[in-house]
Amino acid sequence: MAHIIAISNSKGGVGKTTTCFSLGACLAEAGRRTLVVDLDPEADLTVAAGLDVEALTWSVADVLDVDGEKAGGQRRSVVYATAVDRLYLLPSNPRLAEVERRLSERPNYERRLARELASFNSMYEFVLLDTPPALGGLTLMALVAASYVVTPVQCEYYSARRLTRILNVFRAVQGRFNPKLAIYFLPTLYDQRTRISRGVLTQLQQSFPDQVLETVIGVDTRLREYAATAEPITLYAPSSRGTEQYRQLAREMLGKLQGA
Amino acid sequence: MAHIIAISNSKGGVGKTTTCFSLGACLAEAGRRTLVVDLDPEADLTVAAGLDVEALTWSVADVLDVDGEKAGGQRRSVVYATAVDRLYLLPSNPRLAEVERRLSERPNYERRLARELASFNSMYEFVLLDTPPALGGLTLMALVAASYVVTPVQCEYYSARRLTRILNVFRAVQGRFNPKLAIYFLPTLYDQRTRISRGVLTQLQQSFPDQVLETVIGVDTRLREYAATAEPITLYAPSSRGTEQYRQLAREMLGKLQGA
Ligand SMILES: Nc1ncnc2c1ncn2[C@@H]1O[C@H](COP(=O)(O)OP(=O)(O)OP(=O)(O)O)[C@@H](O)[C@H]1O
Ligand SMILES: Nc1ncnc2c1ncn2[C@@H]1O[C@H](COP(=O)(O)OP(=O)(O)OP(=O)(O)O)[C@@H](O)[C@H]1O
Ligand SMILES: [Mg+2]
Ligand SMILES: [Mg+2]
Repeated sequence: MAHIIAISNSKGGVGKTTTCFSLGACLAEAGRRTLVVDLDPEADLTVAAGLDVEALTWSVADVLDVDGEKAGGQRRSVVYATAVDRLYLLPSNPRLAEVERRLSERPNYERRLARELASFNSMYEFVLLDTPPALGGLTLMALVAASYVVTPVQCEYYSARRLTRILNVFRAVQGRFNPKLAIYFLPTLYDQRTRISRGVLTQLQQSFPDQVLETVIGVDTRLREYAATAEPITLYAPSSRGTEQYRQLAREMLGKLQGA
Repeated sequence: MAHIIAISNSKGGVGKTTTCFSLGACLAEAGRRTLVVDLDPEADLTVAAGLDVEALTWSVADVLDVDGEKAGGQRRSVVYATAVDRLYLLPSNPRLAEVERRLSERPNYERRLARELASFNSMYEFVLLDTPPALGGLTLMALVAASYVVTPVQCEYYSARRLTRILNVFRAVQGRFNPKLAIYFLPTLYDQRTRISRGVLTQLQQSFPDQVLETVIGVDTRLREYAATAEPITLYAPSSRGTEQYRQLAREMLGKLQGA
């Protein structure tokens, strides 16, 4: 059974895709067979892995599509290798937005992703889910399918202010669909030179002691540049500060595994 | 007739809310009576202006709600003053997400915001629309109601890569709903110290010469700090580089007015 980790925050641009790809690469580097799933119709994770989004025949849209029952046999062929050993990708494409619209009108759609991932579970030790900056149907399906949710929180005002509301939404998902969901907050884009960054980090650690992870991801230009290279940070800049911090995150998450 | 400017980019965290509030404040400072409208259910613009989102009785959700016909007389009371003379706010609250879901199932909902803004048009010279990081119903209504759309583009890889797709969506809106929509790209979070920032800016100017504005908004810590103060950047840090750049943007947009 794979450990499923959703990466979710309705705030945009806080490092969700960067965290999904970097953490996935570090888990693969540590010998764990890992699948990263792109649940954002804008497909940044698919782009980060170097695939041509417009050229994809199959994507996660087909796996989730209710009328996709006919695609059964094709499922195995939606998973792509990446530049990293033991790291695989289930890509997205813009069709996913229309599939989400159709799916969310059907009763009990929330468990659809969890059901579909079951056929991938036996092949991977970790499945990481990248989500769009919204609390819509795709994010809800990810929260229902996951055992853990990691919320990257940029050390800035808007991101921090939303956390109480986000925590309430996660608690509602725990209550209604998925009692085992463990909730973690990951401070990202931390810039020790600015007062606001230091202030927000301290506030996070005081207000959410049970959720905030020990690992803090600092601002690192390498974590901007990797996106254009089709490689994750572990290959693009293996000894950068950003890579070391994501390796630390991988170790911290390995330490928290339920029934590891 | 007010000039309506939508601020839209499906990429998250690129400075949409910051641009809407800062540009609004600079237009008000230049003597133009301006309304900023928060079309994001996460309500960051409402927070930036210092309002308590949970305590609001009326918001833009009531203005747009199809069953909101009964709220007619209350319309005037949804507009709040801000810390700046001549700058007013039509706030959001989380109920907007549910209103968007209901509205987008009705035929011809796309023109709903344009119709509702007509009753505000005579009172303001400018109406600026802040939108969520998505290409959903709220953003579509904003693009149909607006005469101009300004897309903040962070000088980073994912943001730049999406522009061709975003331009196609805007062109489709022009063709189907709003032929007068003028499209502009605003480089934001520009950091002249990094190679990737300089590279993306040059690429933007070469690939989209007709859309890219002359104004470039650089990285400025003051444009992070303002969010916690209930003031726009023009009051919080009136002589900062960020404020000067947004004043330049206001002048550039005033120069482009259709039939000014
Ligand atoms: N620690 C970091 N240091 C510097 N840059 C970073 C860091 N983490 C992410 N970035 C950069 O910040 C930008 C936003 O990150 P990313 O796209 O991963 O966020 P996101 O939350 O997935 O955005 P969206 O809400 O649009 O999906 C990207 O250009 C990314 O390369
Ligand atoms: N030029 C700038 N320099 C430094 N910080 C900035 C600048 N512009 C915006 N910011 C900060 O970057 C963060 C993201 O900006 P903002 O929230 O305005 O983006 P957005 O596109 O509205 O995000 P979302 O997609 O979540 O709605 C905020 O903390 C904001 O204060
Ligand atoms: Mg992303
Ligand atoms: Mg915003």
